Amino acid sequence: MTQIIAIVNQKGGTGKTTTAVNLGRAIADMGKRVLLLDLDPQGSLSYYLGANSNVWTISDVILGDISLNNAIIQRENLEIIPADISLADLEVSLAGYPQREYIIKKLLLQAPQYDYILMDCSPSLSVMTINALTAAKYIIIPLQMEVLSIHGLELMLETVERIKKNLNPTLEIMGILPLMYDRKRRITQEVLAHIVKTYSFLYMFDTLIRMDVKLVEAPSYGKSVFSYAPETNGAQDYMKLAKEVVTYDD
Amino acid sequence: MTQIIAIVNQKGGTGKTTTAVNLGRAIADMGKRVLLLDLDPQGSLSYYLGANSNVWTISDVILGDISLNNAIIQRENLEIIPADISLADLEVSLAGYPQREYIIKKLLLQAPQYDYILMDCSPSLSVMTINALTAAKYIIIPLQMEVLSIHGLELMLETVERIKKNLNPTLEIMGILPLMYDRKRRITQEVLAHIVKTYSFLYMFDTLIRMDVKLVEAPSYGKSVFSYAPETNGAQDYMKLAKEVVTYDD
Ligand SMILES: Nc1ncnc2c1ncn2[C@@H]1O[C@H](COP(=O)(O)OP(=O)(O)OP(=O)(O)O)[C@@H](O)[C@H]1O
Ligand SMILES: Nc1ncnc2c1ncn2[C@@H]1O[C@H](COP(=O)(O)OP(=O)(O)OP(=O)(O)O)[C@@H](O)[C@H]1O
Ligand SMILES: [Mg+2]
Ligand SMILES: [Mg+2]
Repeated sequence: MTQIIAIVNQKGGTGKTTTAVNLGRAIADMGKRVLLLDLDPQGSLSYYLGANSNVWTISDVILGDISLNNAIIQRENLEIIPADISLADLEVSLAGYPQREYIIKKLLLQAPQYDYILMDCSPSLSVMTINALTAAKYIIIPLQMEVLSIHGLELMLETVERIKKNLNPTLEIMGILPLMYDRKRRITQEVLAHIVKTYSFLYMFDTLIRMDVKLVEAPSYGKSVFSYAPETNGAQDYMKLAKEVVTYDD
Repeated sequence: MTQIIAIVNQKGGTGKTTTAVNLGRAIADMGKRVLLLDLDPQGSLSYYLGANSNVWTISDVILGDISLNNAIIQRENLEIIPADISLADLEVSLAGYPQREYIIKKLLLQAPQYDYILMDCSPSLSVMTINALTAAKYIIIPLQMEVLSIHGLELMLETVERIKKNLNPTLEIMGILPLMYDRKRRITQEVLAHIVKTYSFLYMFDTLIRMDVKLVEAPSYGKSVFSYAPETNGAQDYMKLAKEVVTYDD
């Protein structure tokens, strides 16, 4: 049974792409077969893994120019379907198209060979983000413990409620993932306490992804932190997270 | 002559909103009259300044329910026109509307009393972001010196070229603004050097906005760093930036 997970946060720069790559790789290292799907027209995930030129992209798959399985490429012990800026125009042309929210859900039925499919989303409520939330069984919300992130979380939860009501009743938030966690900062502790108290009905992962410069450096080598700096906090944290994800029981 | 400045970066979480508030306040402290315009449907700027409930928003102005000048509210020695999530639906309904890119440009003609108008944009190439780029004389691009920011800059520059060609020939990049700058990190120096070399034709502000936790804490009091912690690096850096902006000569 393929576990389909959307990595979402409408707030920008909260570590969605960094999580897609490193969590994906950690799950693959446990022997699972993992597909990463870039659904951000800015193609940050594709850029990270050096998969953004001379490749078929998710736009081509959606347009029917190539099948989903033939668009998959190998990077970093992972399989990935890239995205590029053509996805932006495609999203515009899909406005008003009936059933446009189900495009990705239907396409992913062609890939039952995967244990996990992780979808990296853009920081907006775009057609592709709505597709990801409609196709997903679970969502992971990476979140910085900072004041301006709180409003983003409120908006994200309202979005999830709407999607559950109108498009995907079985959608579930697997967890909030505190990211770029710096326990020495007082503001980090205050925001964390506020979120735990205000959203006590939501699950927060036990794993906190700590600030780690190795996670920032790894993309310049096109590698996950596991290939680049496997002994660091970043690698430990994402492996710990992967264990939580793989053993997650509704 | 009102200087209209868009604060843009399609990459998320690069300090756009933080810059809009603190640069705006620094310019106002020099005796200039400053208007902040929130053009992000997520309303982060409005949330920051406690201007996101029971207020008229830019949506109401666009729909003609209230005039631009009557929607302006006072916060933190600044004047602001807030935004809220209704802007998202409005953007969708504007798709295909002729001249939709000029809506903000035309509205801002009603506010010649301002010396500076700063527009805070969302991390996407939305209808409102295109409006900001069409209305602006100058743009400031806040940028983290990290690997994944580089691709965002490439995309941003392509966007600017397209807007100059089709919608706003006099649009000018006032400068790239290095942000959350941490000079101890080797990756920061590498990315900075790469950008200076690759984009030598672009102006980079002399001011680098350093990492400062006071900039992170200030929003929980609804204050700029000038009201909250005026003796810190964050305040010094934004005042230094304000001097560069105000003396900027094409
Ligand atoms: N745990 C971490 N420690 C330190 N830096 C990190 C960490 N996670 C991510 N970063 C850095 O923070 C920046 C933002 O991360 P990333 O691009 O993954 O976020 P995002 O949510 O995908 O952004 P966007 O909203 O633009 O898609 C990147 O430069 C990344 O290298
Ligand atoms: N110089 C700085 N030092 C430390 N933290 C900073 C600095 N500037 C901004 N931040 C923090 O980084 C986070 C992102 O900043 P901000 O929300 O202003 O970026 P943004 O580009 O407006 O994001 P979005 O793309 O979501 O609109 C915030 O939590 C903010 O407090
Ligand atoms: Mg991303
Ligand atoms: Mg913002």
